[in-house]
Amino acid sequence: ETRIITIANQKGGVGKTTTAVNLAAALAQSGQQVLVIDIDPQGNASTALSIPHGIEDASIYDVLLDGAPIKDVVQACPTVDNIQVVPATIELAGAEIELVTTVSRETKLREAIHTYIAERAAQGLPTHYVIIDCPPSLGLLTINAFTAAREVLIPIQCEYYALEGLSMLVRNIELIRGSLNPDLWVSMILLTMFDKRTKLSLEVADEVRAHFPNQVLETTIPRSVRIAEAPSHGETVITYDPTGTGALSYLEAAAEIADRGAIS
Amino acid sequence: ETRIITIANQKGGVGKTTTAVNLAAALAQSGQQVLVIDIDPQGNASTALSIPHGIEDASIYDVLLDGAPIKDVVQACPTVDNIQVVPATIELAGAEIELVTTVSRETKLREAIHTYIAERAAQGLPTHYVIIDCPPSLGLLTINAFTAAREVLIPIQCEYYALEGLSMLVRNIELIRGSLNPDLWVSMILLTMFDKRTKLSLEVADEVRAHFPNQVLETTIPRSVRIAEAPSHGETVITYDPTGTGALSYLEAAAEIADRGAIS
Ligand SMILES: Nc1ncnc2c1ncn2[C@@H]1O[C@H](COP(=O)(O)OP(=O)(O)OP(=O)(O)O)[C@@H](O)[C@H]1O
Ligand SMILES: Nc1ncnc2c1ncn2[C@@H]1O[C@H](COP(=O)(O)OP(=O)(O)OP(=O)(O)O)[C@@H](O)[C@H]1O
Ligand SMILES: [Mg+2]
Ligand SMILES: [Mg+2]
Repeated sequence: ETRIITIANQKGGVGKTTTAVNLAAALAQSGQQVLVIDIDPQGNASTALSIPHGIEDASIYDVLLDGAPIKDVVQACPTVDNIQVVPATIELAGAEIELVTTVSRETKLREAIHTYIAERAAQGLPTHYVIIDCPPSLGLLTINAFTAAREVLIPIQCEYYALEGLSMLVRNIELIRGSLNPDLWVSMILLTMFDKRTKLSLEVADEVRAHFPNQVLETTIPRSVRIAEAPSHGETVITYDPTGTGALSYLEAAAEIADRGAIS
Repeated sequence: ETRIITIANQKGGVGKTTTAVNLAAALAQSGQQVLVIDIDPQGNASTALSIPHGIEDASIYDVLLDGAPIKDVVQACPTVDNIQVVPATIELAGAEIELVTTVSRETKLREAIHTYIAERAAQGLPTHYVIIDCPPSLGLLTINAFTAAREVLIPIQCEYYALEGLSMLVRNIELIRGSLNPDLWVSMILLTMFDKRTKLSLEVADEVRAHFPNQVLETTIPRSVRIAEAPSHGETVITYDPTGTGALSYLEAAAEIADRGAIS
């Protein structure tokens, strides 16, 4: 069964996009078929995967607001095999206000993903993972992603403010689970930009592991400038610096995620 | 005349909150009277300034949705003299959807700030600076902040994704300037988390200076773990580590901002 994973955290700059694109690349490199959906108007995931996403390009906006099927807007990633991408364009910035008054505004993405998976299956093509990159907010775009997914992966930057928003995020996920999507659960928490030399990183990591003992992945992602450089070359760190600590830690995280499976 | 400065950037984690609270503390330390308004539902600025902001506390939500005057919700900062704070609480998370259908939804904050400044002036109390910390989005909360302000200060993290969103941000500010607030302009850009050892930082800094030669402040903020540690003690770095590079760079930035003045 396809694993549909939403990468979410309303705190900004915690590594949502970095995690979405590098996990997708690591999984794809091991032969998994991956669909990446960029639902952040900034379009950072589209950039990192070298997908054109100008105002004239088809995008997730067409799926959410005009009912276009995913198969009409999806593009193959030029830098990594086995990855298909639905890009985000600047049009998406106005989508939340437009969605407020739309019928079934929260379930547009879920319906589109299920259609895509079913149509591929009918042609004998598997879809092993769907990975959704969210903007740093809990508005209707992220709610669409929560309604569409079965699992949430929360990246947490090992810094103080990261702890503050966590209870708000988990409460929101519970609310969605209680109303729009009973299958949804926080299956994984990934500690990012972990710097074992600083007391702050160690304290935050300990605190998160204490609160979520079953969800925090063993693998942590160290701070690495190669990870930050890769998007300026339109690449993931998996192809940009394949033997560096950044790539190795995301390959390790992907292996741990595959091993854990989706079972709650 | 009071300088009303909005700290905005829809890219997450670029140092908006860190800049808002540390600039406020640096200005207040030199005797300026500063009002800080936290309009981010995460409430990180309220935390850094040690302001209680539980669900039962009065907050910016009451000002925007119930028409409460700022004087009824403002609290004095316990760690730094000369700073008054309007905190954000978790209730604010639902405010954007609630504001969509409210009359004069974009100008609520502007009216409240002007009333506050006028009432203080009538009592002979100056308000030298109003600093507004925004969430990482361009929704109605940030639009309220753009409509209320005269100046925008854009913090830019010296990393690749930071460049992507800049043109979208500047275009949004132009739109507001053309409709809701003709006084609004991007007066300052501050380079944050600058690491002179990495090529990435230097390249991004050069690119931003080339595009915005007049707005980029001379002062840059280095990456410093003391800055990241301060909020876990409910302090700004100005009081937490007063002689470190973090505090010194924000004191220098505050002096540069005061010298430049508001004249465009
Ligand atoms: N492990 C890491 N080491 C070094 N830099 C990193 C790491 N992970 C992410 N970064 C950098 O930190 C910044 C923030 O990461 P990213 O943009 O992925 O976060 P995000 O949560 O998607 O942000 P937003 O909230 O704006 O969507 C980026 O410039 C990215 O390149
Ligand atoms: N110069 C710096 N050196 C080291 N760490 C910093 C620096 N500036 C900010 N930080 C840390 O980086 C993280 C992001 O900064 P901050 O929260 O201020 O950004 P933001 O733009 O307000 O984020 P959001 O988009 O979520 O509102 C925080 O953990 C903060 O402590
Ligand atoms: Mg992102
Ligand atoms: Mg902030």
